[in-house]
Amino acid sequence: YARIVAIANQKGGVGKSTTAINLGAYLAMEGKRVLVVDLDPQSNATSGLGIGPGVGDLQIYDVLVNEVSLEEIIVRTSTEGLDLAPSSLRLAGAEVELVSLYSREGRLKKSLEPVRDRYDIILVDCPPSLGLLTVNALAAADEVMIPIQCEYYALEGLVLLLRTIEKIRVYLNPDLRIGGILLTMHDARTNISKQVMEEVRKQYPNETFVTVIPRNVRLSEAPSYGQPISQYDPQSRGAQAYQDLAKEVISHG
Amino acid sequence: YARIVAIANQKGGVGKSTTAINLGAYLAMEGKRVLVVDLDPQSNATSGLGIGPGVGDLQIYDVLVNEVSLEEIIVRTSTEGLDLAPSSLRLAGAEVELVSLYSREGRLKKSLEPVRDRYDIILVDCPPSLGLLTVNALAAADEVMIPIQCEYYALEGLVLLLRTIEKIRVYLNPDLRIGGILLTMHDARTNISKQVMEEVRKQYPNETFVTVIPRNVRLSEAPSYGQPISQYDPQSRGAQAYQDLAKEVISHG
Ligand SMILES: Nc1ncnc2c1ncn2[C@@H]1O[C@H](COP(=O)(O)OP(=O)(O)OP(=O)(O)O)[C@@H](O)[C@H]1O
Ligand SMILES: Nc1ncnc2c1ncn2[C@@H]1O[C@H](COP(=O)(O)OP(=O)(O)OP(=O)(O)O)[C@@H](O)[C@H]1O
Ligand SMILES: [Mg+2]
Ligand SMILES: [Mg+2]
Repeated sequence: YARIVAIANQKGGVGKSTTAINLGAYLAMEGKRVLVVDLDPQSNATSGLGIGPGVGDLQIYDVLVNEVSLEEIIVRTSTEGLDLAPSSLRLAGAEVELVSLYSREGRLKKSLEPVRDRYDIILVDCPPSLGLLTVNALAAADEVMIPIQCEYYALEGLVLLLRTIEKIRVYLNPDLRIGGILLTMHDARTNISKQVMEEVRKQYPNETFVTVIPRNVRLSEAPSYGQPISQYDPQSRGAQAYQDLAKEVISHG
Repeated sequence: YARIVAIANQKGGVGKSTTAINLGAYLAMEGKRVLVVDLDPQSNATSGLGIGPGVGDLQIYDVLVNEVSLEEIIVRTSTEGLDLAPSSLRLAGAEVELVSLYSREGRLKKSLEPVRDRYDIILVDCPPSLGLLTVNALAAADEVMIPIQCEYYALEGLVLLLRTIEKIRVYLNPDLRIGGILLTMHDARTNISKQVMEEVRKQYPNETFVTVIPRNVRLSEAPSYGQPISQYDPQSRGAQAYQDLAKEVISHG
């Protein structure tokens, strides 16, 4: 029975998609059966895993709005044991269209039920907002993983996100917990990175992952080849960090 | 009569707020009367300009939802000639609340009318989504400035944004034009930066600003002091680039 992890933060560009792709790949390499659900209309997780925009293909939009089953859209990726429920630009219309549908916040949760016994872990990549797509992910999830950049603005956004999680817990998903705060794009040469890291560990000592993801250009090159870092450059510091994270996530299990 | 520029891109973390703050500061130093409108619930432009979250203060949420006039919320910043219409976390509720209000897409445009003759240029900092807050900005704007990172995912998001702009032009704002595409966080040491820059200049030769903003850690340090780069480190490469951009924006005028 799969553990569902929403990778969420309304602050943009913090490494949500990069984490979904690369954590997913290393969890699969550790022998876990993994599904990545791309819930962002920008579909960066989809293209980063090498899945092209198949023009006629069904995708997550059809599952949420047209009641197509999730099984019909799931595709394999180049990593053994890592599957994907792809997104595309069409999903951009879903935020508005979902507003008037029955159980608008619970549609993802319902669509995941039939496939939960086929996976060990399901990672949901969220868009940078707290709209109905991210709410669907939070309503379906057992836990939230919160990537934050080692930058000044990182801490401000966290307050907003934690408040939203609290509301979701009250109204939609009482079991939702914080799986962990993941520090990303850490640059040991800059003071700002040190300051943010210290501040986060001080304010959220129990929730912050031990693993820190360094800023590493190989991570931003990999998506242009449609490969996770485990294939593009497994010796890179970015790859090592995501491998460590996978082990840490499994041990938290 | 002010020129209204929406700084928008639903891709997160591309430098929208950093551009609003620092372009705003250098336009003011060139003698322009400038207003920055912070339309993001994360309120990064507000804190980056050193404006604290005044608990009881009115802010942009009250203008959009409670019909408070914009004049009542405008504050001065530490840069002469640069004013701010601040945001706060309360704005997070506006996306949903606006849905059922009259003229939900036109409320910002209406609120800007009474102050347009007091400024030469109004910069609107948008959140990383294409919801009602960004739509309000696009409906009010004369032009859109699109910051994009020199990263692989940058180009994918552009298609979605350009489609949205086209729809806004048809239904809400026929005069909306593309003011320019701004390349940000350019790192001359990496191939990916070179590739993205070449690709963007090839696909959008006439719309891309000559000025390119380099990746410069001083730009990410400045907000923690609540200062634009023009005050924090005017000799930095980041400061020089935003000064050049201000001159280019004025000459496009
Ligand atoms: N550790 C890292 N080192 C260097 N570059 C990184 C790292 N992590 C992510 N990137 C790059 O930074 C950019 C932002 O990352 P990503 O797209 O994963 O963030 P996101 O939170 O998913 O963004 P959005 O909010 O738009 O969904 C991408 O171009 C990505 O390739
Ligand atoms: N040229 C630059 N060099 C280095 N760091 C930068 C640069 N521009 C912005 N930053 C930093 O990168 C991060 C993202 O920038 P910023 O917050 O301005 O982007 P944004 O598009 O407004 O993000 P969001 O989508 O969340 O609104 C911030 O921490 C900022 O300080
Ligand atoms: Mg993403
Ligand atoms: Mg911003």
